[in-house]
Amino acid sequence: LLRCIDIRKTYDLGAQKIEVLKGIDLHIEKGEYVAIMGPSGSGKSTLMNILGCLDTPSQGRYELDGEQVAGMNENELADIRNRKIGFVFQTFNLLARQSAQANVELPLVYSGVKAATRKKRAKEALEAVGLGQRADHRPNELSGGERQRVAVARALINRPSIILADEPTGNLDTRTSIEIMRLFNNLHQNGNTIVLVTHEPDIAEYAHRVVRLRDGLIESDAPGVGR
Amino acid sequence: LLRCIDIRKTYDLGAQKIEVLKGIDLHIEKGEYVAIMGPSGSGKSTLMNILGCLDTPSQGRYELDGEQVAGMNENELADIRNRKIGFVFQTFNLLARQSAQANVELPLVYSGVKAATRKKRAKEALEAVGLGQRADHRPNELSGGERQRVAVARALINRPSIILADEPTGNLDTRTSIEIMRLFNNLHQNGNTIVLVTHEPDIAEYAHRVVRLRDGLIESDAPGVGR
Ligand SMILES: Nc1ncnc2c1ncn2[C@@H]1O[C@H](COP(=O)(O)OP(=O)(O)OP(=O)(O)O)[C@@H](O)[C@H]1O
Ligand SMILES: Nc1ncnc2c1ncn2[C@@H]1O[C@H](COP(=O)(O)OP(=O)(O)OP(=O)(O)O)[C@@H](O)[C@H]1O
Ligand SMILES: [Mg+2]
Ligand SMILES: [Mg+2]
Repeated sequence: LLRCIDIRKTYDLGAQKIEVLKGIDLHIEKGEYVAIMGPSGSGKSTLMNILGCLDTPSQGRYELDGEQVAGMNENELADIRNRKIGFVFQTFNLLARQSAQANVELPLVYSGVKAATRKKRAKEALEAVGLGQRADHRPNELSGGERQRVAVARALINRPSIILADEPTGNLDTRTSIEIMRLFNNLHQNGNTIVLVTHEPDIAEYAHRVVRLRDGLIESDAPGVGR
Repeated sequence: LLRCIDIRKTYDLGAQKIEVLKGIDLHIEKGEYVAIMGPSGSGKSTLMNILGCLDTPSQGRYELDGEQVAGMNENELADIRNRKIGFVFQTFNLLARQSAQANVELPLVYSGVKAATRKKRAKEALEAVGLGQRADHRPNELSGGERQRVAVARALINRPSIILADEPTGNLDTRTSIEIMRLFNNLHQNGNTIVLVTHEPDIAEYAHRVVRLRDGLIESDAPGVGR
């Protein structure tokens, strides 16, 4: 389903070239639940952005569902990003001037879902992450962990079959984290594919496979606990 | 040193009043190392902002070093925020168009430190958090954990005697977190006061006292492990 072939990513910062990904070969089948771990700066978010069609590699090929992503046009990419993939960003990326409700409805607006249905589904998604009482708050009227949960709700609202979550519990206490991980477990049991970046071993234990990055390369790729 | 007397914080969101802090009594002595824990939305960041003179309570009194903060003028507050207190924000709050180096130098600019000295001290602060090689990157050219470490370096650069850190390791892997906690331990051993919000029990173990919030009230206040 997700196929990285010798993926490299290099940034040119004037004087120096920074090699962030140095040749990643990674195959993820439909229905897998993979945790990506590794030190700060090892390239996890960079890899996630490529998997989510939000960034392109400097070299190598990325295939999604058998198709070369490099060959896709803007419409095809937009369609993938909106309907096939749900992305939880490490920095949430919420719209600052919109309420939690409006932020969560946004993917449904793009999908052409009518207003009454959007409202209802977004309300349910917020309740599923414990934010039913915060629907009308804007991001600066929410705690760090609440913003994170709005980002999770928004990523899941279109019922995407591929969920890419970059540190989705980084700002959450243990009990709230467990509720979010339970959501992901349900999605996984429904046949969806989950790729989760985390630096917390307890969170990685929910995955069935753990890929470890170090300095832009895969250091290990082994079965996980899968709890 | 830090004295909260029946601190309350309420937000008016049009139709509803939201009581975030419902009467906090908290005394922190000079040289203490306190962890603040509690569920997402329980009021930890709100309390930290009041402790750091970045926000005012709706009711109750906050005294810093024996003085009522409510009675201070803008100069006195600016002086406290710049020289007495180092604040690591949950959302980092870096200047987007400045390099990591420039961001870390900023408190020294306010303190009137001359350029050559600023450059040298900021470089050392970045090396202390493992970012010597990233000094000239701007925030959007840094990973999540790297931005977090720039925020830590900036908070410590003026050698403040009170460090308020709101989830300083939320985006860091275990080994990098340990390096940051070692920095805080050194500061504590030098007689400084540390208040650290975290939702990770492993991180809270470095503190000598753990205060738990729940729904805007202190649920427990007990000795910590202090490792
Ligand atoms: N400007 C505001 N208007 C209304 N409500 C607010 C505002 N700012 C914060 N809140 C609410 O206050 C509560 C406490 O927020 P706070 O940021 O202190 O929580 P926290 O304990 O730091 O949570 P987290 O662990 O998620 O960071 C939250 O439920 C939030 O929705
Ligand atoms: N636009 C850019 N220009 C230059 N370097 C960049 C840029 N974006 C990221 N980097 C560098 O790429 C490296 C990897 O970044 P990435 O965000 O993928 O790390 P990460 O593994 O997600 O780290 P973290 O756990 O801290 O979130 C970092 O060292 C960062 O400084
Ligand atoms: Mg990252
Ligand atoms: Mg907070």
